[in-house]
Amino acid sequence: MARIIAISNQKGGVGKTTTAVNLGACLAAAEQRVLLVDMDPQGNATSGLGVDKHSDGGSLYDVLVHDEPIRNIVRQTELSTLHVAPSNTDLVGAEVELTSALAREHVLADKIEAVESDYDWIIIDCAPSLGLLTVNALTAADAVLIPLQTEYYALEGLGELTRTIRLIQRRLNPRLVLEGVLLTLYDGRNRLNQQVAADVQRHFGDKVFETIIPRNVRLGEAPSFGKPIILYDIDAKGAQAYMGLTRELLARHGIQ
Amino acid sequence: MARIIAISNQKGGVGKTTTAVNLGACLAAAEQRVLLVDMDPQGNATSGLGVDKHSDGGSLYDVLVHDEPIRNIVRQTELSTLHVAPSNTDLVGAEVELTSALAREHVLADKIEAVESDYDWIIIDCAPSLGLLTVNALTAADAVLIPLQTEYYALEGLGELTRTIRLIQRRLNPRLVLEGVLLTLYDGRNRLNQQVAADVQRHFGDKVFETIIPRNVRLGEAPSFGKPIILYDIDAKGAQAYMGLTRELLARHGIQ
Ligand SMILES: Nc1ncnc2c1ncn2[C@@H]1O[C@H](COP(=O)(O)OP(=O)(O)OP(=O)(O)O)[C@@H](O)[C@H]1O
Ligand SMILES: Nc1ncnc2c1ncn2[C@@H]1O[C@H](COP(=O)(O)OP(=O)(O)OP(=O)(O)O)[C@@H](O)[C@H]1O
Ligand SMILES: [Mg+2]
Ligand SMILES: [Mg+2]
Repeated sequence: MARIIAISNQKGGVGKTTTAVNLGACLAAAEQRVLLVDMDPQGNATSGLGVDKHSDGGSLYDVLVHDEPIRNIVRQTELSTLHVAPSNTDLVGAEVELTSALAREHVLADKIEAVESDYDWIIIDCAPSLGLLTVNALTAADAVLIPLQTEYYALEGLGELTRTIRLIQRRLNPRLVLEGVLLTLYDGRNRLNQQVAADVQRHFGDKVFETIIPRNVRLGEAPSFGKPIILYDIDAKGAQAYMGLTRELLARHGIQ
Repeated sequence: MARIIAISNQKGGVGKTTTAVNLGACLAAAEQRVLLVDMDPQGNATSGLGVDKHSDGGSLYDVLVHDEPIRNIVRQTELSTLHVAPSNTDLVGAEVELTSALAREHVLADKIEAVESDYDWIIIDCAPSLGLLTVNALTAADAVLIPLQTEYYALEGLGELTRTIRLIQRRLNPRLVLEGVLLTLYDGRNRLNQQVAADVQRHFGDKVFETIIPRNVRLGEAPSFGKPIILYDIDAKGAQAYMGLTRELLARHGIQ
């Protein structure tokens, strides 16, 4: 059965999509079968992998609101074992329409069950919010990976996020665990980044991934070509970092 | 009567709060009377100005859901003519509770009317979303200022944002105009930043502020001291940039 990981942090611009796309791609490069579920109406993970958000193949909106099976909307990417369940701004409507649905928090979990055996990993990219779409992602997930930019506002939001996760564990998804906190957009010369990183490591201990993702211009360039970093520039510091993260994640789960 | 400007972009981490806090502070330093309304449940604008999010004075949640007048929750800051209508995570509840309210998009506009004559400017910091809280902000506003990080994902979201603004102009707020697009987190040595900036300037013409906000570490440090940049380090590049933006905005509105 697939391990389902939600990439979540309500703080905006901390590297959720960059992590979902590049972790997914590195896992696929390591022969793992991966489904990337784009639960953000911005659809950045969809376009970051070169998939057309508005083509006729349907999107996650159809799955959540029109009961379409996920299998019907899944798209291929340049990596044969990396598939995407795409999104676009229609998904904004799903948040409103789900509000009155029966077991509204479990809709995504219900849909993912049908494809779980087809994949080794299912990565869910979340929007910068703790609304119903993200609650669906956290209810469907086995674990949550928290990308954290090492800055003050991002650190400030961490308490609220961990409170929400605990609430979801208690009421909606008892199996949900913290996969880890990933330090992102890190500049070692920046004193603030150093201080926040030290704070987080003190507070979360071994729950913080050893791999730290540095600020690397190539990571910002790759999405404009619709490619994950390993297909855009494998020698880039950003590519090396996400490959390191993937090795660390696989090792934690006993996979060579 | 106050000019009401919403600072909005559904893309996360593009400098909305940093712009709201520092533009507000620079306007106050220029003897303008300013109210900063924090319409983001993260409450970053609240803490960025050193206001306690959880003290007993009430928050925007009470205004939107319990019909409290804004005047009752307004807080002072270190700048005598800069006030804050604070927020905290209770505001997440307001988004759900407002869904079934009568004229749910006009609640904030209705509340702001009572204090408009007390201020020259009302700046509304928005969450990274186009949900009901942001729709309330855009319905209450005279103009929208769009901070735009010069990167691919941020550029991708611009179309959706302008579509939403046009929809709000047509159905909810005919007086809403674009105050301008502000390029933020700009690094002149970064080719991607240069390309995106050129794209935006070609597309939006004189709607793009001449002032460009550079990436400046001091802007990231200031919030951890609860101070706007002009009180933290007035000589920093970031302080000079926001002072330049303020001069440009005042000049556009014929104020010396
Ligand atoms: N390590 C990095 N180095 C340089 N640029 C990065 C890095 N990680 C992300 N970026 C860039 O920073 C911006 C924010 O990252 P990203 O969009 O992945 O964050 P996010 O948390 O998904 O944002 P949102 O909250 O809007 O969903 C993007 O333009 C991205 O290309
Ligand atoms: N010009 C700048 N130079 C350096 N750091 C900046 C600059 N502008 C913003 N920052 C920092 O970048 C991060 C993102 O900025 P900010 O939080 O203001 O964006 P936002 O759009 O309000 O985010 P959200 O979408 O979460 O509301 C913050 O840590 C902030 O301190
Ligand atoms: Mg994202
Ligand atoms: Mg903000």
